[in-house]
Amino acid sequence: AVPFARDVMTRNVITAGPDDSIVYAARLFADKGFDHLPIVDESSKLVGIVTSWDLAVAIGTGKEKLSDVQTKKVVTAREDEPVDAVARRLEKYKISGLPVVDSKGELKGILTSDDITRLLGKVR
Amino acid sequence: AVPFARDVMTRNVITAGPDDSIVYAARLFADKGFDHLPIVDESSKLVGIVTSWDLAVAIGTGKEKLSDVQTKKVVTAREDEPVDAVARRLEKYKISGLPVVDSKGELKGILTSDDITRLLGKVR
Ligand SMILES: C[S@@+](CC[C@H](N)C(=O)[O-])C[C@H]1O[C@@H](n2cnc3c(N)ncnc32)[C@H](O)[C@@H]1O
Ligand SMILES: C[S@@+](CC[C@H](N)C(=O)[O-])C[C@H]1O[C@@H](n2cnc3c(N)ncnc32)[C@H](O)[C@@H]1O
Repeated sequence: AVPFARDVMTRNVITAGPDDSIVYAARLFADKGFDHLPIVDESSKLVGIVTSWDLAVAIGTGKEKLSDVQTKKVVTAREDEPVDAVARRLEKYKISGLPVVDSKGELKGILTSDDITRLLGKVR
Repeated sequence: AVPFARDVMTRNVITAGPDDSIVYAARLFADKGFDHLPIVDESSKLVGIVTSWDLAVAIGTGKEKLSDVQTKKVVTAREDEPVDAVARRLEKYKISGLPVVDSKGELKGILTSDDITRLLGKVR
């Protein structure tokens, strides 16, 4: 029985705003040890995503805000999708994680390749 | 039948040296779109690893060389290990990828959570 996205995702997602600085995000990544930071506006609507890769490639470019580096067309999954379908979506877009949303588009969790790795580790 | 590390890894690993700059590595990550950069010395011996996370958290710290940010105790796998064992090792150390080495410790490939995700996507 293949688990659903809601069974594998991490809830309590840490987010940031588009006007936050790249340095602020770097401190967050350092403190929390994660790689994926969804970007939300003042009404908590998902407007972008920033990963450690986005921050890494910003080095030496003079960029300052998350709005300068974020990806705005966010690939997401629904809570009730089977995790193998999520895996194919990650591979299709060559990304390592995606926000999980409910039927209203509200942010419910985050699911990454590291979560999928944990699943495979349980196989025997 | 669970695949072995050698069946899932990417060969032709791109590496850098400890004296290379963080800015040089940032350009490599941007051009190649990867997250894991093994660090080797002049005799091609594996001496460290740098990921996009290491570069991201270096932002605003004034660090300049890869030797300033690399992790020196590198977690690796052998080519003939089953991939579920590799998955448990990634989870144990909370890392997203590891270099794959042969019995002499020579670098043969790199295996990441994204490769494991690709496997799960094939399950149905
Ligand atoms: C092509 S990926 C490769 C590097 C890395 N594995 C990653 O996912 O960031 C890099 C780009 O994908 C974007 N990205 C990551 N997750 C995303 C998602 N769920 N939706 C849209 N773009 C995403 C990042 O913002 C970054 O610009
Ligand atoms: C705890 S992980 C979490 C962030 C991210 N998923 C990653 O793997 O970089 C971050 C640290 O793990 C280190 N790391 C990543 N892969 C490693 C490996 N194969 N062996 C040793 N350290 C590794 C990185 O150098 C970085 O300092």
